[in-house]
Amino acid sequence: TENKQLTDIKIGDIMIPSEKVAHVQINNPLEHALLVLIKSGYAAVPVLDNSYRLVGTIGKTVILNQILGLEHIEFEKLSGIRVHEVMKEDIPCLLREDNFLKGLNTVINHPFVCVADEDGYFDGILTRRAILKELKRDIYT
Amino acid sequence: TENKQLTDIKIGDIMIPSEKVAHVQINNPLEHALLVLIKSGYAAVPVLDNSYRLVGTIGKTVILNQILGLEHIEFEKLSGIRVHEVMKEDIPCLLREDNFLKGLNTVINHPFVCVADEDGYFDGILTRRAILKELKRDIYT
Ligand SMILES: Nc1ncnc2c1ncn2[C@@H]1O[C@@H]2COP(=O)(O)O[C@H]3[C@@H](O)[C@H](n4cnc5c(N)ncnc54)O[C@@H]3COP(=O)(O)O[C@H]2[C@H]1O
Ligand SMILES: Nc1ncnc2c1ncn2[C@@H]1O[C@@H]2COP(=O)(O)O[C@H]3[C@@H](O)[C@H](n4cnc5c(N)ncnc54)O[C@@H]3COP(=O)(O)O[C@H]2[C@H]1O
Repeated sequence: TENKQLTDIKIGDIMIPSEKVAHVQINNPLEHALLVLIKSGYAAVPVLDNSYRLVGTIGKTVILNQILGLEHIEFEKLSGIRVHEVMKEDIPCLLREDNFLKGLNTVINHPFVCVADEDGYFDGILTRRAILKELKRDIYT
Repeated sequence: TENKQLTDIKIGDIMIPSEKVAHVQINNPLEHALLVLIKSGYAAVPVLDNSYRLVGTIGKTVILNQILGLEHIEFEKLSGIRVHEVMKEDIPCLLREDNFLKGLNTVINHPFVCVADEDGYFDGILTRRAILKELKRDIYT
């Protein structure tokens, strides 16, 4: 995107492609999801179904909320709950062909936004960092 | 900041002031820090010393990493470790008087950046969301 104007940039140009995105599957137990989030260090990741369609996102806070008992954290509950029972389904979604301004508007209230095609197949994620880097490049040139 | 140019905006104009920022103290046990992070929903928060000086930040991943055993998560370890033993100390820091561009540069690689005065007393945090909202306002006007 070296010489592109902000208005010429498409989401597909600056998103992280699906093969580089950590994700979990809809039927995984919460214990597996928590381990993926701890090992990757990410606050939240996309949730995909068995045919690689996007169904939602899941983060550390929602998982930990499930096991927060009155006195302490009841870790043993984690293996009995599945990702699809607690994941966030009401999430914004972009197309690769969407423009930069639409991406900027969407990440204002979300640390990242998933990108999928018309049939719902997962293409990648747009992060706040990617948007901020392009805005900096635009201001300095 | 309604009619201000980006170049006229100071960090103090758009930061979240200290009284509205969830934080933990340097001597708190990790169990307390994890409960603050789960209840507030934040991924990470500032760490202050007893006289309200900024000393670092702490997030869910670093706490959970401490208690990740070979077989499962050993929650009982949480009460025996203190925040100052695991917090991140190498953090960027801004002054209220710093300009917008310095803020933009700093949040590219950090979801939020702490603001403190010359003596290190905590003033608040600058978030990516605050920077993105101003950039959107600037593009649309
Ligand atoms: N391994 C790493 N190496 C370098 N920097 C790292 C990093 N992990 C996190 N960061 C930095 O911390 C920011 C917040 O990460 P967080 O995990 O809360 O929030 C992340 C995470 O939830 C998700 N994310 C980013 N990359 C991902 C990936 N490859 N797979 C899955 N999710 C990803 O998108 C959110 C926003 O990402 P963004 O890059 O804007 O912002 C990232 C990035 O600036
Ligand atoms: N209670 C809430 N109400 C509305 N939206 C919420 C929210 N909690 C989180 N969000 C949204 O999610 C983003 C990421 O939050 P996160 O906790 O990972 O990362 C947060 C958190 O670690 C820290 N933070 C934000 N506000 C804070 C506060 N009042 N006290 C302590 N830390 C705060 O700064 C990071 C970036 O914040 P930012 O606003 O740019 O970005 C926030 C915001 O857009």
